[in-house]
Amino acid sequence: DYGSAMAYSFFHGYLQIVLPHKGTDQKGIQEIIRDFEAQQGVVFSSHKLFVLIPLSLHCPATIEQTSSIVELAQNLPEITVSRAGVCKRSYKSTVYKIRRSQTEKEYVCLEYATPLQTLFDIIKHRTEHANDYELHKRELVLQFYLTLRTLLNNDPDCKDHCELIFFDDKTDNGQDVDVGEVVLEHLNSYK
Amino acid sequence: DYGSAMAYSFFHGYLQIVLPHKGTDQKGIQEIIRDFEAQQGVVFSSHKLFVLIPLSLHCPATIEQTSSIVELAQNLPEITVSRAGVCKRSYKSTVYKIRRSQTEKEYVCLEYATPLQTLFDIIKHRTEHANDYELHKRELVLQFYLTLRTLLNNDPDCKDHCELIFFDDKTDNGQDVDVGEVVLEHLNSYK
Ligand SMILES: Nc1nc(=O)c2ncn([C@@H]3O[C@@H]4COP(=O)(O)O[C@H]5[C@@H](O)[C@H](n6cnc7c(N)ncnc76)O[C@@H]5COP(=O)(O)O[C@@H]3[C@@H]4O)c2[nH]1
Repeated sequence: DYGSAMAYSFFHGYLQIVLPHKGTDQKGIQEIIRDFEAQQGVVFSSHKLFVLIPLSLHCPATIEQTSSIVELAQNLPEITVSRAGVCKRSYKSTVYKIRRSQTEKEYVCLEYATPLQTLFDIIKHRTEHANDYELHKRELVLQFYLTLRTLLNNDPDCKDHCELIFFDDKTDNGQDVDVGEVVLEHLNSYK
Repeated sequence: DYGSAMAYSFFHGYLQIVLPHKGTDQKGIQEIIRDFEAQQGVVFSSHKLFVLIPLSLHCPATIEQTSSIVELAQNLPEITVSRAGVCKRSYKSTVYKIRRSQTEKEYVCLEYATPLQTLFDIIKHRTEHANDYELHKRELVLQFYLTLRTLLNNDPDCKDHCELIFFDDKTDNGQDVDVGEVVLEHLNSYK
């Protein structure tokens, strides 16, 4: 089914590439975040990649649009990997700042699970399978989340470097929740 | 099924982003190739992105390893698109040179269909679904190819900018075919 196919694709085609400490001159996400802390003089509550999984599939291009307390900080340095004929393909993540209070800011490496945006685009274009996907949207997201969580937990080189944030991004009356507040709640377990 | 899911993902999450001429300052693949021709003083037989779809799913990291007549030329300039929380995500393709004869070289923008590499990794890691995928490998690749071809043909902004090369990459006695020779045959229709 589409949900677990996307989870496999995201895991093998992305998380397994960017997360692990490899013991080569290519860095894993934890080292890249630690270098960033040292160079920028900032402190992260967690050195993990946080992946947002919104129930509605809606993944805005950048996260500051989704919250009154989120600001773009900057991109982390890229890693490059030759893969399937593309020479030195670039992989980089984005750091956001979340304003916890007037004085306190949280730095976090954060992004949406891109396959969900792709699913959103498929449904929007109303192609042949789009109607099936539309009807089963919620099951697909749930299947994506559960499969991805299992794949991560079964991989010792990845599981401690990534946190999945599965959340309902709409309130009961269809309003958007503040994504910054959702992430802060998850960061609280690291304080 | 996995094959068409991957085709939808590859089409909506990649080809629809990199192929079309957008009429904005972000270039489509044809303009990027034409700029490259002008700057490097070379001529391409075709300004399309060529996508290799090998029946065995085997997608080596770079293509010069697969052929005695293929050389890496260089990467095309990247395009950057903010997508699903990743700020200015980088998309770039690779140009290869294929030696047609002592004196004649073909320049071509070429890569493997990345989702097939993911399928290969799934099977290799022997995860829960891996056995089903192994048994149905050939049907999956065929379904991927047929679905992708339909999606491309139905999109006027994409169909003239991409050519799919679906091929059996093993000979009858299990040897690897020369991928350069396979691509040259496809380029012949542009001469
Ligand atoms: N050749 C090639 N060059 C690219 O730049 C590229 N970008 C995507 N794809 C392929 O298109 C399809 C849709 O991509 P999507 O972004 O939804 O999923 C992607 C995305 O969620 C994640 N991912 C991969 N690379 C990155 C990246 N650089 N930044 C963030 N996420 C990434 O992991 C999934 C699987 O990636 P690939 O297994 O490389 O193949 C993808 C996929 O089959 C590409 N294929």
